[in-house]
Amino acid sequence: IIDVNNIEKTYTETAVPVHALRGVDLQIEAGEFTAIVGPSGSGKSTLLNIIGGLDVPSTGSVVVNGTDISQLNANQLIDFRQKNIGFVFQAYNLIPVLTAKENVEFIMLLQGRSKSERDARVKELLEEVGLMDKMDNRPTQLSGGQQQRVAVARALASKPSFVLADEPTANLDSKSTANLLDIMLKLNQEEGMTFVFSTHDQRVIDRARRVLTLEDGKIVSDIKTKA
Amino acid sequence: IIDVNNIEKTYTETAVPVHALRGVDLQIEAGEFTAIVGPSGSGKSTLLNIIGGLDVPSTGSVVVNGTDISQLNANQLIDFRQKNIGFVFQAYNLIPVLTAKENVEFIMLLQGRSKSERDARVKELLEEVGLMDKMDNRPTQLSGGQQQRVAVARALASKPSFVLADEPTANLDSKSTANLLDIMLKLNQEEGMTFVFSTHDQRVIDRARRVLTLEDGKIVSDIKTKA
Ligand SMILES: Nc1ncnc2c1ncn2[C@@H]1O[C@H](COP(=O)(O)OP(=O)(O)OP(=O)(O)O)[C@@H](O)[C@H]1O
Ligand SMILES: Nc1ncnc2c1ncn2[C@@H]1O[C@H](COP(=O)(O)OP(=O)(O)OP(=O)(O)O)[C@@H](O)[C@H]1O
Ligand SMILES: [Mg+2]
Ligand SMILES: [Mg+2]
Repeated sequence: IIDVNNIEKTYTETAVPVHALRGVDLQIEAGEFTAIVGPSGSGKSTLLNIIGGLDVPSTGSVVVNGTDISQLNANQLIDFRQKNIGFVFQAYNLIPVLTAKENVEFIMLLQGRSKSERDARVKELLEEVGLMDKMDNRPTQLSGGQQQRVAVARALASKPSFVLADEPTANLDSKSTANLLDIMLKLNQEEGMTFVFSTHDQRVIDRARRVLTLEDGKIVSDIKTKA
Repeated sequence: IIDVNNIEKTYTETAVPVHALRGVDLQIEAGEFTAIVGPSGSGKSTLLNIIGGLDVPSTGSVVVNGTDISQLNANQLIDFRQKNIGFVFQAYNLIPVLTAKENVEFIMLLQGRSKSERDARVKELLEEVGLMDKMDNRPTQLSGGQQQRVAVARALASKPSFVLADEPTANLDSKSTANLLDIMLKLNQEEGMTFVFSTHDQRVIDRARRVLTLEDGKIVSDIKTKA
Protein backbone atom coordinates (compact mmCIF):
# COMPACT_ATOMS: atom_id res chain seq x y z
CA ILE A 1 0.00 0.00 0.00
CA ILE A 2 2.92 2.35 0.66
CA ASP A 3 5.99 1.69 -1.48
CA VAL A 4 9.13 3.57 -0.47
CA ASN A 5 11.85 3.22 -3.12
CA ASN A 6 15.49 4.07 -2.52
CA ILE A 7 14.70 7.30 -0.69
CA GLU A 8 17.61 9.65 -0.05
CA LYS A 9 17.37 13.01 1.67
CA THR A 10 20.32 15.33 1.90
CA TYR A 11 20.21 18.78 3.45
CA THR A 12 22.66 21.13 1.80
CA GLU A 13 21.82 24.31 3.69
CA THR A 14 24.38 23.75 6.46
CA ALA A 15 28.16 24.04 6.10
CA VAL A 16 28.47 20.26 6.04
CA PRO A 17 25.76 18.46 4.00
CA VAL A 18 23.58 16.20 6.19
CA HIS A 19 22.55 12.85 4.75
CA ALA A 20 19.38 12.45 6.79
CA LEU A 21 18.22 9.41 4.77
CA ARG A 22 20.73 7.29 2.85
CA GLY A 23 18.72 4.91 0.71
CA VAL A 24 15.56 3.66 2.44
CA ASP A 25 13.46 0.90 0.85
CA LEU A 26 10.37 -0.43 2.49
CA GLN A 27 6.80 -1.54 1.89
CA ILE A 28 3.94 -0.92 4.27
CA GLU A 29 0.88 -3.14 3.74
CA ALA A 30 -2.71 -2.25 4.51
CA GLY A 31 -3.61 -2.82 8.14
CA GLU A 32 -0.08 -2.75 9.54
CA PHE A 33 0.67 -1.49 13.07
CA THR A 34 4.30 -0.57 12.68
CA ALA A 35 6.81 1.27 14.87
CA ILE A 36 9.88 3.10 13.58
CA VAL A 37 12.55 3.36 16.26
CA GLY A 38 16.07 4.73 16.34
CA PRO A 39 18.33 7.28 18.01
CA SER A 40 17.58 10.98 18.11
CA GLY A 41 18.61 12.38 14.73
CA SER A 42 18.48 9.03 12.90
CA GLY A 43 15.90 10.25 10.35
CA LYS A 44 12.51 9.12 11.71
CA SER A 45 10.70 12.46 11.29
CA THR A 46 12.33 12.98 7.90
CA LEU A 47 11.10 9.57 6.73
CA LEU A 48 7.55 10.11 8.01
CA ASN A 49 7.39 13.56 6.41
CA ILE A 50 8.48 12.13 3.05
CA ILE A 51 6.04 9.21 3.22
CA GLY A 52 3.27 11.67 4.08
CA GLY A 53 4.14 13.97 1.18
CA LEU A 54 5.09 16.81 3.55
CA ASP A 55 8.67 16.82 2.32
CA VAL A 56 10.37 15.93 -0.94
CA PRO A 57 13.16 13.34 -1.15
CA SER A 58 16.45 14.21 -2.89
CA THR A 59 16.12 10.97 -4.88
CA GLY A 60 13.74 8.01 -4.90
CA SER A 61 9.97 7.79 -4.93
CA VAL A 62 7.00 7.10 -2.70
CA VAL A 63 3.98 5.34 -4.16
CA VAL A 64 0.85 5.42 -2.02
CA ASN A 65 -2.21 3.38 -3.05
CA GLY A 66 -0.83 3.32 -6.60
CA THR A 67 -0.14 7.07 -6.78
CA ASP A 68 3.45 8.25 -7.15
CA ILE A 69 3.19 11.22 -4.83
CA SER A 70 6.40 12.80 -6.16
CA GLN A 71 4.55 13.36 -9.44
CA LEU A 72 1.75 15.39 -7.88
CA ASN A 73 1.76 19.16 -7.99
CA ALA A 74 1.22 21.19 -4.81
CA ASN A 75 -2.58 21.29 -5.04
CA GLN A 76 -2.91 17.63 -5.95
CA LEU A 77 -0.65 16.77 -3.03
CA ILE A 78 -2.79 18.74 -0.57
CA ASP A 79 -5.88 17.06 -1.93
CA PHE A 80 -4.26 13.61 -1.78
CA ARG A 81 -3.14 14.04 1.82
CA GLN A 82 -6.57 15.27 2.87
CA LYS A 83 -8.22 12.18 1.45
CA ASN A 84 -5.74 9.53 2.52
CA ILE A 85 -3.42 10.46 5.35
CA GLY A 86 -3.77 11.48 8.98
CA PHE A 87 -0.57 13.04 10.36
CA VAL A 88 0.41 13.59 13.99
CA PHE A 89 3.36 16.00 14.18
CA GLN A 90 6.18 15.70 16.71
CA ALA A 91 5.53 19.34 17.68
CA TYR A 92 1.72 18.98 17.25
CA ASN A 93 1.40 22.04 14.95
CA LEU A 94 -2.03 22.97 16.28
CA ILE A 95 -3.54 26.20 14.97
CA PRO A 96 -3.09 28.65 17.89
CA VAL A 97 -6.18 30.77 17.20
CA LEU A 98 -8.53 27.78 17.05
CA THR A 99 -9.95 25.86 20.00
CA ALA A 100 -9.37 22.15 20.50
CA LYS A 101 -12.77 21.45 18.92
CA GLU A 102 -12.04 23.71 15.94
CA ASN A 103 -8.59 22.20 15.42
CA VAL A 104 -10.09 18.72 15.24
CA GLU A 105 -12.95 19.64 12.92
CA PHE A 106 -10.83 21.84 10.64
CA ILE A 107 -9.96 19.11 8.17
CA MET A 108 -13.59 17.99 8.03
CA LEU A 109 -14.55 21.56 7.10
CA LEU A 110 -12.05 21.41 4.23
CA GLN A 111 -13.61 18.11 3.16
CA GLY A 112 -17.05 19.74 3.08
CA ARG A 113 -18.68 17.49 5.65
CA SER A 114 -22.00 18.57 7.17
CA LYS A 115 -22.18 20.36 10.50
CA SER A 116 -24.03 17.51 12.21
CA GLU A 117 -21.46 14.98 10.96
CA ARG A 118 -18.55 17.17 12.14
CA ASP A 119 -20.10 17.83 15.54
CA ALA A 120 -20.74 14.14 16.16
CA ARG A 121 -17.24 13.13 15.05
CA VAL A 122 -15.44 15.80 17.10
CA LYS A 123 -17.45 14.90 20.18
CA GLU A 124 -16.67 11.20 19.73
CA LEU A 125 -12.93 11.81 19.31
CA LEU A 126 -12.48 14.33 22.12
CA GLU A 127 -14.38 11.99 24.41
CA GLU A 128 -12.10 9.08 23.45
CA VAL A 129 -8.95 11.02 24.32
CA GLY A 130 -10.53 12.41 27.50
CA LEU A 131 -10.73 16.06 26.48
CA MET A 132 -14.44 16.84 26.26
CA ASP A 133 -14.11 19.43 29.05
CA LYS A 134 -11.30 21.16 27.13
CA MET A 135 -12.97 21.50 23.74
CA ASP A 136 -13.27 25.29 23.92
CA ASN A 137 -9.68 25.79 25.09
CA ARG A 138 -7.08 27.13 22.70
CA PRO A 139 -3.64 25.39 22.58
CA THR A 140 -2.01 27.87 25.01
CA GLN A 141 -4.71 26.94 27.50
CA LEU A 142 -3.83 23.25 27.30
CA SER A 143 -1.07 21.22 28.92
CA GLY A 144 1.60 19.61 26.70
CA GLY A 145 -0.03 16.21 26.86
CA GLN A 146 -3.46 17.69 26.19
CA GLN A 147 -2.14 19.40 23.04
CA GLN A 148 -0.66 16.08 21.94
CA ARG A 149 -4.00 14.35 22.37
CA VAL A 150 -5.77 17.04 20.33
CA ALA A 151 -3.18 16.47 17.58
CA VAL A 152 -4.02 12.76 17.59
CA ALA A 153 -7.77 13.39 17.55
CA ARG A 154 -7.26 15.74 14.60
CA ALA A 155 -5.34 13.09 12.64
CA LEU A 156 -8.16 10.60 13.15
CA ALA A 157 -11.00 13.02 12.41
CA SER A 158 -11.20 12.43 8.66
CA LYS A 159 -11.06 8.63 9.03
CA PRO A 160 -7.90 8.37 6.90
CA SER A 161 -6.85 5.01 5.46
CA PHE A 162 -3.51 5.41 7.15
CA VAL A 163 -2.09 7.42 10.01
CA LEU A 164 1.52 8.59 10.31
CA ALA A 165 2.30 9.59 13.89
CA ASP A 166 5.58 11.17 14.98
CA GLU A 167 6.22 10.23 18.63
CA PRO A 168 2.50 10.48 19.53
CA THR A 169 2.93 9.60 23.23
CA ALA A 170 6.11 11.56 24.10
CA ASN A 171 4.33 13.88 26.53
CA LEU A 172 1.75 11.45 27.90
CA ASP A 173 1.52 9.68 31.23
CA SER A 174 1.01 5.89 31.39
CA LYS A 175 -2.76 6.04 31.56
CA SER A 176 -3.14 8.40 28.59
CA THR A 177 -0.59 6.32 26.65
CA ALA A 178 -2.40 3.06 27.32
CA ASN A 179 -5.68 4.72 26.36
CA LEU A 180 -4.27 6.06 23.11
CA LEU A 181 -2.80 2.69 22.20
CA ASP A 182 -6.18 1.06 22.78
CA ILE A 183 -7.86 3.59 20.49
CA MET A 184 -5.27 3.05 17.75
CA LEU A 185 -5.35 -0.74 18.05
CA LYS A 186 -9.15 -0.77 17.96
CA LEU A 187 -9.21 1.32 14.76
CA ASN A 188 -6.48 -0.90 13.34
CA GLN A 189 -8.29 -4.15 14.09
CA GLU A 190 -11.92 -3.11 13.53
CA GLU A 191 -11.52 -0.71 10.62
CA GLY A 192 -8.23 -1.86 9.11
CA MET A 193 -6.67 1.58 9.60
CA THR A 194 -2.91 1.38 8.92
CA PHE A 195 -0.63 2.94 11.57
CA VAL A 196 3.02 3.84 11.15
CA PHE A 197 4.51 5.71 14.08
CA SER A 198 7.93 6.73 15.28
CA THR A 199 8.48 6.31 18.99
CA HIS A 200 11.01 6.08 21.80
CA ASP A 201 8.36 4.68 24.17
CA GLN A 202 8.90 1.02 25.10
CA ARG A 203 5.23 0.61 26.01
CA VAL A 204 4.31 1.55 22.43
CA ILE A 205 7.06 -0.54 20.83
CA ASP A 206 5.84 -3.56 22.81
CA ARG A 207 2.43 -3.39 21.14
CA ALA A 208 3.62 -2.91 17.55
CA ARG A 209 3.43 -5.93 15.24
CA ARG A 210 6.44 -4.80 13.23
CA VAL A 211 9.45 -2.78 14.33
CA LEU A 212 11.72 -0.95 11.87
CA THR A 213 14.98 0.35 13.28
CA LEU A 214 16.57 3.41 11.69
CA GLU A 215 20.19 4.34 12.32
CA ASP A 216 22.01 7.16 10.63
CA GLY A 217 19.47 7.35 7.79
CA LYS A 218 19.33 3.63 6.99
CA ILE A 219 17.01 0.80 8.03
CA VAL A 220 19.18 -1.61 9.99
CA SER A 221 16.52 -4.09 11.08
CA ASP A 222 12.93 -5.02 10.24
CA ILE A 223 11.30 -7.38 12.70
CA LYS A 224 7.78 -8.79 12.69
CA THR A 225 6.63 -9.54 16.21
CA LYS A 226 3.62 -11.45 17.49
CA ALA A 227 2.39 -8.58 19.71
CA ILE B 1 16.07 26.48 49.65
CA ILE B 2 12.74 26.68 47.79
CA ASP B 3 9.72 27.24 49.98
CA VAL B 4 6.34 26.83 48.26
CA ASN B 5 3.50 28.03 50.49
CA ASN B 6 -0.14 27.22 49.88
CA ILE B 7 0.07 27.89 46.14
CA GLU B 8 -3.20 28.11 44.27
CA LYS B 9 -3.57 28.81 40.57
CA THR B 10 -6.93 29.31 38.95
CA TYR B 11 -7.46 30.17 35.31
CA THR B 12 -10.58 32.25 34.82
CA GLU B 13 -10.30 32.87 31.09
CA THR B 14 -12.31 29.81 30.09
CA ALA B 15 -16.07 29.38 30.53
CA VAL B 16 -15.50 27.11 33.53
CA PRO B 17 -12.67 28.27 35.86
CA VAL B 18 -9.80 25.76 35.99
CA HIS B 19 -8.17 25.13 39.37
CA ALA B 20 -4.80 24.05 38.03
CA LEU B 21 -3.20 24.10 41.50
CA ARG B 22 -5.34 23.75 44.62
CA GLY B 23 -3.08 24.47 47.57
CA VAL B 24 0.44 23.13 47.10
CA ASP B 25 2.94 23.23 49.97
CA LEU B 26 6.42 21.90 49.65
CA GLN B 27 10.07 22.54 50.47
CA ILE B 28 12.95 21.74 48.18
CA GLU B 29 16.35 21.55 49.87
CA ALA B 30 19.71 22.33 48.28
CA GLY B 31 21.13 19.38 46.37
CA GLU B 32 17.85 17.53 45.81
CA PHE B 33 17.23 15.36 42.74
CA THR B 34 13.47 15.36 42.69
CA ALA B 35 10.88 14.16 40.18
CA ILE B 36 7.34 15.52 39.92
CA VAL B 37 5.01 12.97 38.35
CA GLY B 38 1.30 12.89 37.64
CA PRO B 39 -1.28 12.59 34.88
CA SER B 40 -1.42 14.86 31.88
CA GLY B 41 -3.13 18.06 33.03
CA SER B 42 -2.44 17.53 36.74
CA GLY B 43 -0.51 20.81 37.11
CA LYS B 44 3.19 19.90 36.74
CA SER B 45 4.09 22.62 34.22
CA THR B 46 2.01 25.16 36.13
CA LEU B 47 3.86 24.34 39.35
CA LEU B 48 7.31 24.50 37.72
CA ASN B 49 6.47 27.81 36.06
CA ILE B 50 5.36 29.31 39.36
CA ILE B 51 8.42 28.04 41.25
CA GLY B 52 10.61 29.47 38.49
CA GLY B 53 8.90 32.86 38.62
CA LEU B 54 7.59 32.48 35.05
CA ASP B 55 4.00 32.60 36.23
CA VAL B 56 2.19 34.20 39.14
CA PRO B 57 0.08 32.16 41.59
CA SER B 58 -3.49 33.26 42.38
CA THR B 59 -2.65 32.96 46.08
CA GLY B 60 0.34 31.81 48.12
CA SER B 61 4.04 32.58 47.88
CA VAL B 62 7.32 31.14 46.68
CA VAL B 63 10.49 31.94 48.61
CA VAL B 64 13.74 31.06 46.86
CA ASN B 65 17.04 31.37 48.72
CA GLY B 66 15.32 33.75 51.13
CA THR B 67 13.75 35.94 48.44
CA ASP B 68 9.97 36.07 48.15
CA ILE B 69 9.78 36.10 44.39
CA SER B 70 6.16 37.28 44.37
CA GLN B 71 7.42 40.59 45.77
CA LEU B 72 9.83 41.24 42.92
CA ASN B 73 8.93 43.56 40.06
CA ALA B 74 9.33 42.43 36.46
CA ASN B 75 12.95 43.56 36.09
CA GLN B 76 14.02 42.17 39.46
CA LEU B 77 12.39 38.87 38.53
CA ILE B 78 14.27 38.65 35.23
CA ASP B 79 17.49 39.44 37.03
CA PHE B 80 16.78 36.91 39.79
CA ARG B 81 16.01 34.12 37.33
CA GLN B 82 19.15 34.84 35.34
CA LYS B 83 21.29 34.50 38.45
CA ASN B 84 19.62 31.53 40.11
CA ILE B 85 17.52 29.35 37.87
CA GLY B 86 18.03 27.22 34.77
CA PHE B 87 14.74 26.33 33.06
CA VAL B 88 14.06 23.61 30.49
CA PHE B 89 10.67 24.20 28.85
CA GLN B 90 8.31 21.41 27.82
CA ALA B 91 8.20 22.95 24.32
CA TYR B 92 11.93 23.95 24.44
CA ASN B 93 11.24 27.61 23.47
CA LEU B 94 14.48 27.94 21.54
CA ILE B 95 15.03 31.22 19.69
CA PRO B 96 14.36 30.32 16.03
CA VAL B 97 16.77 32.83 14.47
CA LEU B 98 19.71 31.72 16.63
CA THR B 99 21.87 28.65 16.08
CA ALA B 100 22.24 25.93 18.71
CA LYS B 101 25.50 27.54 19.86
CA GLU B 102 23.92 31.01 20.04
CA ASN B 103 20.89 29.71 21.92
CA VAL B 104 23.14 28.13 24.55
CA GLU B 105 25.42 31.15 24.97
CA PHE B 106 22.59 33.70 24.92
CA ILE B 107 22.10 33.81 28.68
CA MET B 108 25.85 34.10 29.23
CA LEU B 109 25.83 37.16 26.94
CA LEU B 110 23.12 38.68 29.14
CA GLN B 111 25.27 37.94 32.15
CA GLY B 112 28.20 39.78 30.58
CA ARG B 113 30.60 36.83 30.53
CA SER B 114 33.72 37.09 28.39
CA LYS B 115 33.86 35.62 24.91
CA SER B 116 36.52 33.05 25.82
CA GLU B 117 34.50 31.91 28.82
CA ARG B 118 31.33 31.63 26.74
CA ASP B 119 33.04 29.73 23.93
CA ALA B 120 34.60 27.25 26.32
CA ARG B 121 31.35 26.67 28.17
CA VAL B 122 29.21 26.26 25.03
CA LYS B 123 31.72 23.81 23.57
CA GLU B 124 31.77 21.79 26.80
CA LEU B 125 27.98 21.58 27.02
CA LEU B 126 27.26 20.81 23.37
CA GLU B 127 29.92 18.10 23.53
CA GLU B 128 28.30 16.59 26.62
CA VAL B 129 24.89 16.33 24.96
CA GLY B 130 26.45 15.06 21.71
CA LEU B 131 25.67 18.05 19.51
CA MET B 132 29.05 19.56 18.61
CA ASP B 133 28.43 18.85 14.92
CA LYS B 134 25.09 20.70 15.10
CA MET B 135 26.23 23.91 16.77
CA ASP B 136 25.66 26.07 13.70
CA ASN B 137 22.20 24.62 12.99
CA ARG B 138 19.10 26.64 13.75
CA PRO B 139 16.18 24.90 15.53
CA THR B 140 14.32 24.11 12.29
CA GLN B 141 17.42 22.26 11.15
CA LEU B 142 17.41 20.04 14.23
CA SER B 143 15.41 16.94 15.10
CA GLY B 144 12.96 17.08 18.03
CA GLY B 145 15.35 15.31 20.37
CA GLN B 146 18.25 17.53 19.26
CA GLN B 147 16.21 20.65 20.06
CA GLN B 148 15.43 19.20 23.47
CA ARG B 149 19.11 18.62 24.16
CA VAL B 150 19.95 22.20 23.15
CA ALA B 151 17.27 23.39 25.61
CA VAL B 152 18.95 21.38 28.38
CA ALA B 153 22.43 22.67 27.49
CA ARG B 154 21.04 26.21 27.57
CA ALA B 155 19.58 25.72 31.06
CA LEU B 156 22.95 24.50 32.34
CA ALA B 157 25.03 27.19 30.62
CA SER B 158 24.93 29.77 33.39
CA LYS B 159 25.74 27.20 36.12
CA PRO B 160 22.51 27.96 38.00
CA SER B 161 22.11 26.87 41.62
CA PHE B 162 18.98 24.99 40.64
CA VAL B 163 17.47 23.64 37.45
CA LEU B 164 13.75 23.25 36.78
CA ALA B 165 13.17 20.89 33.86
CA ASP B 166 9.75 20.21 32.33
CA GLU B 167 9.77 16.69 30.84
CA PRO B 168 13.41 17.01 29.66
CA THR B 169 13.62 13.52 28.09
CA ALA B 170 10.21 13.28 26.40
CA ASN B 171 11.66 13.18 22.89
CA LEU B 172 14.87 11.30 23.60
CA ASP B 173 15.89 7.72 22.86
CA SER B 174 17.30 5.49 25.61
CA LYS B 175 20.93 6.34 24.97
CA SER B 176 20.39 10.12 24.97
CA THR B 177 18.19 9.79 28.06
CA ALA B 178 20.77 7.78 29.97
CA ASN B 179 23.46 10.26 28.91
CA LEU B 180 21.39 13.22 30.07
CA LEU B 181 20.66 11.59 33.41
CA ASP B 182 24.38 10.98 33.91
CA ILE B 183 25.14 14.63 33.20
CA MET B 184 22.44 15.82 35.61
CA LEU B 185 23.45 13.38 38.35
CA LYS B 186 27.11 14.32 38.00
CA LEU B 187 26.33 18.05 38.37
CA ASN B 188 24.06 17.19 41.29
CA GLN B 189 26.63 15.11 43.13
CA GLU B 190 29.82 17.00 42.28
CA GLU B 191 28.55 20.59 42.28
CA GLY B 192 25.47 20.30 44.48
CA MET B 193 23.20 21.58 41.71
CA THR B 194 19.56 21.11 42.70
CA PHE B 195 17.31 19.44 40.11
CA VAL B 196 13.52 19.45 40.10
CA PHE B 197 11.97 17.92 36.97
CA SER B 198 8.57 16.79 35.84
CA THR B 199 8.55 13.56 33.91
CA HIS B 200 6.48 10.65 32.61
CA ASP B 201 9.65 8.63 31.92
CA GLN B 202 10.10 5.63 34.21
CA ARG B 203 13.86 5.54 33.56
CA VAL B 204 14.10 9.07 34.95
CA ILE B 205 11.74 8.43 37.88
CA ASP B 206 13.86 5.41 38.86
CA ARG B 207 16.91 7.61 39.36
CA ALA B 208 15.23 10.38 41.36
CA ARG B 209 15.89 10.43 45.11
CA ARG B 210 12.47 11.94 45.85
CA VAL B 211 9.21 11.57 43.94
CA LEU B 212 6.32 14.02 44.34
CA THR B 213 3.03 12.93 42.81
CA LEU B 214 0.60 15.60 41.63
CA GLU B 215 -3.05 14.80 40.93
CA ASP B 216 -5.64 17.35 40.03
CA GLY B 217 -3.57 20.25 41.34
CA LYS B 218 -2.65 18.72 44.72
CA ILE B 219 0.35 16.79 45.96
CA VAL B 220 -0.95 13.34 46.87
CA SER B 221 2.33 11.66 47.80
CA ASP B 222 5.92 12.60 48.62
CA ILE B 223 8.32 9.69 48.74
CA LYS B 224 12.05 9.70 49.43
CA THR B 225 13.75 6.80 47.68
CA LYS B 226 17.26 5.41 48.04
CA ALA B 227 18.00 5.71 44.29
N1 LIG C 1 -4.27 29.51 30.18
C1 LIG C 1 -5.04 28.50 30.64
N2 LIG C 1 -6.38 28.64 30.71
C2 LIG C 1 -7.16 27.62 31.17
N3 LIG C 1 -6.69 26.44 31.59
C3 LIG C 1 -5.35 26.25 31.53
C4 LIG C 1 -4.46 27.24 31.05
N4 LIG C 1 -3.19 26.74 31.08
C5 LIG C 1 -3.28 25.50 31.59
N5 LIG C 1 -4.58 25.18 31.85
C6 LIG C 1 -5.09 23.95 32.43
O1 LIG C 1 -4.42 23.73 33.66
C7 LIG C 1 -4.25 22.33 33.89
C8 LIG C 1 -2.80 22.02 34.26
O2 LIG C 1 -1.96 22.25 33.17
P1 LIG C 1 -0.42 21.85 33.21
O3 LIG C 1 0.18 22.34 31.92
O4 LIG C 1 0.22 22.34 34.46
O5 LIG C 1 -0.46 20.26 33.25
P2 LIG C 1 0.73 19.19 33.22
O6 LIG C 1 0.67 18.39 34.46
O7 LIG C 1 2.02 19.88 32.91
O8 LIG C 1 0.33 18.24 32.00
P3 LIG C 1 1.21 17.48 30.88
O9 LIG C 1 1.76 16.26 31.54
O10 LIG C 1 0.17 17.15 29.85
O11 LIG C 1 2.24 18.43 30.40
C9 LIG C 1 -4.69 21.62 32.60
O12 LIG C 1 -5.94 21.00 32.81
C10 LIG C 1 -4.81 22.73 31.57
O13 LIG C 1 -5.86 22.50 30.65
N1 LIG D 1 16.72 21.61 7.53
C1 LIG D 1 17.74 20.83 7.94
N2 LIG D 1 19.02 21.17 7.63
C2 LIG D 1 20.05 20.39 8.05
N3 LIG D 1 19.93 19.27 8.74
C3 LIG D 1 18.68 18.88 9.09
C4 LIG D 1 17.53 19.64 8.72
N4 LIG D 1 16.42 19.01 9.22
C5 LIG D 1 16.86 17.92 9.86
N5 LIG D 1 18.21 17.84 9.80
C6 LIG D 1 19.05 16.77 10.35
O1 LIG D 1 18.59 15.53 9.81
C7 LIG D 1 18.79 14.49 10.78
C8 LIG D 1 17.52 13.68 10.94
O2 LIG D 1 16.51 14.45 11.54
P1 LIG D 1 15.11 13.83 12.00
O3 LIG D 1 14.28 14.98 12.50
O4 LIG D 1 14.52 13.01 10.91
O5 LIG D 1 15.54 12.88 13.20
P2 LIG D 1 14.64 11.99 14.17
O6 LIG D 1 15.04 10.57 14.01
O7 LIG D 1 13.20 12.33 13.99
O8 LIG D 1 15.12 12.46 15.62
P3 LIG D 1 14.32 12.67 17.02
O9 LIG D 1 14.14 11.30 17.61
O10 LIG D 1 15.27 13.52 17.80
O11 LIG D 1 13.02 13.36 16.72
C9 LIG D 1 19.24 15.17 12.08
O12 LIG D 1 20.61 14.93 12.28
C10 LIG D 1 18.97 16.65 11.85
O13 LIG D 1 19.94 17.48 12.47
MG1 LIG E 1 11.80 13.30 15.15
MG1 LIG F 1 3.24 19.89 31.28
